Amino acid sequence: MSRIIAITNQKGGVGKTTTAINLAASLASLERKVLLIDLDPQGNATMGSGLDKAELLYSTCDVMLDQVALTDTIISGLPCAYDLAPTNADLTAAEVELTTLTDRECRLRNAIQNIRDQYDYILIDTPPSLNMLTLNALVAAEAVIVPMQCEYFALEGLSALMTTIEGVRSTLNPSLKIDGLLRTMFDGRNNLANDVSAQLDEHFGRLVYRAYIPRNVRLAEAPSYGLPVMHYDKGSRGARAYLALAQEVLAQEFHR
Amino acid sequence: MSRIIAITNQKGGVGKTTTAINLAASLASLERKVLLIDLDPQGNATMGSGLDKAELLYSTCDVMLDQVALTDTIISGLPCAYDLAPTNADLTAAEVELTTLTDRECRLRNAIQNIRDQYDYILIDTPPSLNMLTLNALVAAEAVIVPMQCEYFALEGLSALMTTIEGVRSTLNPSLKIDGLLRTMFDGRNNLANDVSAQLDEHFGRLVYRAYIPRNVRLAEAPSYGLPVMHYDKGSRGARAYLALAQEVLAQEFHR
Ligand SMILES: Nc1ncnc2c1ncn2[C@@H]1O[C@H](COP(=O)(O)OP(=O)(O)OP(=O)(O)O)[C@@H](O)[C@H]1O
Ligand SMILES: Nc1ncnc2c1ncn2[C@@H]1O[C@H](COP(=O)(O)OP(=O)(O)OP(=O)(O)O)[C@@H](O)[C@H]1O
Ligand SMILES: [Mg+2]
Ligand SMILES: [Mg+2]
Repeated sequence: MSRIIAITNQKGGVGKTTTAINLAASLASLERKVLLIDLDPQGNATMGSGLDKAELLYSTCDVMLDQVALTDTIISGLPCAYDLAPTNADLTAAEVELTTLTDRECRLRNAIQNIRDQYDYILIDTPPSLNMLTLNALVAAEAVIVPMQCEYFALEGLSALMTTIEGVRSTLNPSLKIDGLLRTMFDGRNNLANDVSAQLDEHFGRLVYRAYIPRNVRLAEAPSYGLPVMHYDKGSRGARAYLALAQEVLAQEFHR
Repeated sequence: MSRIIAITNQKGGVGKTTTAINLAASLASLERKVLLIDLDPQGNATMGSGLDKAELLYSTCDVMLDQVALTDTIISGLPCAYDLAPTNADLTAAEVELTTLTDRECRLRNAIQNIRDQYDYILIDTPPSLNMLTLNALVAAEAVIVPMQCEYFALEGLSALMTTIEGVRSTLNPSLKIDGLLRTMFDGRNNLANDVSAQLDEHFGRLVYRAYIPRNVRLAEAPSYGLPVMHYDKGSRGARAYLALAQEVLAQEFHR
């Protein structure tokens, strides 16, 4: 039975896509069957997985507008070793159109039903917004991973995110829970990062993953080669950190 | 006659808000009368300017839905020395509602008309998306500043942004032009940043500002005190870099 996890934070640039790509690759390397769904019109998870978003036959846009089944969009056999449901900027149009439809928040959840048995993990990369696309991911998911840059604006935005998650849990998706908060681009030499990290521990306790992702330029270089960092530079601090995260996510399978 | 400048890039976390706040403060310190309009539901420009977004009487949401005039939302006399039209998460609701209205792209432009003579510069901070709010900013503005982190995903997203700007110029706002691309969080020691920077120079030439903003932790610390960096640490590299940008923006007044 697969676990469906949304990777969400409306604050921009906190490492959502980097986490989606590298957690997917790390779980795949630990013998899990993984699908990554790109639900951000920027298509960064698509490009970062080695696929050209300009050449797609179908994308998650077509799925959200009920034109094709999710399985028709899935690409497998990529070097990154996980399956991918890619997307591109067409998805922006779907977002506007979705607001007019009746079951608009449940489109992705319905689309995933038919294929969920084929995977151990389904990860969903979301855009930097609390919009209809992110809402679809929160309704479809059973758990949320919140990448969290340890800086002021990201910390300040957490309460809005928590309120939104609580709102979805109390209406459309009672089984939704937070799997964890992940410290990203973490630089322990800097007071601000340590201060914010201490505040996270104080407010969220065990919900904060022990694993954290250090700032590591290899993570920023890898997507330009269309590869997860473990296939670009396996020994790098970034690759090792995401592997540690994957092991922590697996260990929680039985607890959360 | 005031210049209206949108600070826009749909890529998340590239320094839009940091540029909006610190360029506004730098221009104000050079004796210009400046208004900063926060058009991002995250309300980061509001909090970073020292105002509590939870305590607003009116916000830009009310302006977009035609409930109050822009002048009714403007707060002056803040320590940051520029005027602010603040916002909060209510603006998310306005975004959805706007899509149903007739003159939806021109709301902000119409709202600015009555007050533009009171300012030399009107800066607009936008959300990480090419949505109706960003569209309103591009229709209202005469120029766009594009903060640009020198990394792969930000570079890859530029063509979608340029296409959108061109689309607005050929339909709703023929006078819209790019004032410049601003390298942000720049770390010259890292090959990726230098590679991307070289590509910017090659493709965009003089459109890339000579001034660039180095990665400087003071810029990330200042917003937690509700201050632009020049009022938090005047001698920091971040404060000096934004002052240099302000001088370059002023020098372009007569050229672009
Ligand atoms: N730990 C890290 N160390 C160094 N660079 C990183 C790290 N994590 C992410 N990056 C880089 O930082 C930038 C932002 O990360 P990313 O695009 O994954 O964030 P995001 O939250 O998905 O952004 P958006 O809000 O636009 O979707 C990217 O250029 C990425 O390559
Ligand atoms: N030059 C810099 N040096 C160090 N930190 C910076 C710099 N510029 C911005 N930051 C920090 O990086 C983070 C992202 O910047 P900022 O929030 O301004 O980007 P943004 O493009 O407005 O993000 P969003 O897409 O969420 O609106 C913030 O925590 C900010 O404090
Ligand atoms: Mg992303
Ligand atoms: Mg911002």
